[in-house]
Amino acid sequence: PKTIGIIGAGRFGTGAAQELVRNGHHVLLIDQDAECLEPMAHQCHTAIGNAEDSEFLAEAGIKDVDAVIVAIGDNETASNHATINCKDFGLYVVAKATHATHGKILDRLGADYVVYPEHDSGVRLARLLTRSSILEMIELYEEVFMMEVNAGGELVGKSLEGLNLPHRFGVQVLLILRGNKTIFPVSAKDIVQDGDRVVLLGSSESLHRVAKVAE
Amino acid sequence: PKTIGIIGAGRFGTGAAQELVRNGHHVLLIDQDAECLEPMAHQCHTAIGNAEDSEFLAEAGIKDVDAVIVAIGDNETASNHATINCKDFGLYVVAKATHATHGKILDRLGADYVVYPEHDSGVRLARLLTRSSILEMIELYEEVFMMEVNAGGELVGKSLEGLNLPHRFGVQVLLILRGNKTIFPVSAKDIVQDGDRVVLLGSSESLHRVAKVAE
Ligand SMILES: Nc1ncnc2c1ncn2[C@@H]1O[C@H](COP(=O)(O)OP(=O)(O)OP(=O)(O)O)[C@@H](O)[C@H]1O
Ligand SMILES: Nc1ncnc2c1ncn2[C@@H]1O[C@H](COP(=O)(O)OP(=O)(O)OP(=O)(O)O)[C@@H](O)[C@H]1O
Repeated sequence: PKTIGIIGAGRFGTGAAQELVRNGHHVLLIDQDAECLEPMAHQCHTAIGNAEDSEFLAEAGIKDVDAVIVAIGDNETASNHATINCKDFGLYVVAKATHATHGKILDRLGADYVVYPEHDSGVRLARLLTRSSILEMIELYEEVFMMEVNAGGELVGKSLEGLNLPHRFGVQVLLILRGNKTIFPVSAKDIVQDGDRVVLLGSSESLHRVAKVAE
Repeated sequence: PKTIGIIGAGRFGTGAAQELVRNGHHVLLIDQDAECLEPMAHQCHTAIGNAEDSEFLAEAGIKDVDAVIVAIGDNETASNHATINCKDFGLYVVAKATHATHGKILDRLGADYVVYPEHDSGVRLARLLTRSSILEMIELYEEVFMMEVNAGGELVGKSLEGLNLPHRFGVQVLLILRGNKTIFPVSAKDIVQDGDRVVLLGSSESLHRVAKVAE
């Protein structure tokens, strides 16, 4: 298990602390407001103080962690100071930015990874709300997408072997959803039926090409 | 394409608006502060006014949308009023909550879906930071997981054909991450190298079994 330092026990910092503890990792949670530390006081190490003070951070034991999350929101100065202090200790720092310009500053201060929690959550919600078979193209890795295609057109009534999707389109069939059953792992002899949802893996172009054939 | 109403053009609301527009959907973005609407003014419909006023919302055209995101943060009263107004118009409402108790209130007011952006982002970051072959098991479909395994042990130096993972363990190799290259699609002759991260699909038991062999 890892030990992660978190500076700032707001909703974001506390959310991270809870998930880390749930997965068996150790957390050092720091905040200047004792009340914010209260919810996690029985599950992780806590320290009350000002993260702009590098002596306080050192006494709290921040140097022994594997990585630090600077989760301070509104007070940009405190976020910048906490980031610099942790970088000077040679730590890996993930810092939350309030806006793009703050993010640039954190980059220049040496933050290893900058996150924009509110913006990112907005983006994810937009994807959730507009889920449909084409738009459901989830990017699993760079340029490798997963997509559900409603079986229609040429796909229906043929075996996976007969359809030969890997060679014709460069896509892989991951599984087939039929009613509330999941067919996994798939085999060459499986026959695609009308109403099936076929889950595919491939580049976005190749998935679009298969979606056209399935209409 | 869908039409989504967004009330509150903060970071969360604007993040959602940008992603919707990027995917070809239509957005009606509402805020009481004209400055907040400025960044999106050329990409979507905007309306300036107080969302607590149901007549203003009706005149802005909110009734014609497929769903509404109430993305008001600090002002809980405004968030509750905007939610009630939209529910009275019979709309599907996703509302952002500041804390768990606010979330309960939004539930009782009929919000169809309540999100906690800051908390959720903290949870996701915790997972990202502690990505190790076991923890990063993402459930793609019921009982079908995707997992990255750091290639070690018996996996190294063998071809995918030689490893025969589908028959031995019931798992499928989706792709191989080697440095900053992605090997996709994979072929039977591909040889697993030390340092590779192999991305697999399978049940959680079978993935755990492969992870043990890869240690
Ligand atoms: N200098 C500091 N030292 C330690 N803790 C600090 C410092 N400045 C702010 N904090 C703490 O950081 C926490 C998060 O900051 P803040 O509330 O400004 O961000 P937020 O963006 O509203 O948080 P969230 O969105 O995660 O709820 C607060 O609990 C605050 O007490
Ligand atoms: N009654 C209202 N009618 C319309 N817009 C409103 C109303 N009340 C607040 N807003 C707008 O909602 C937006 C988001 O609210 P606020 O800034 O409180 O949330 P936030 O949580 O800080 O936002 P984010 O985290 O998304 O940046 C602001 O741009 C604000 O002008």
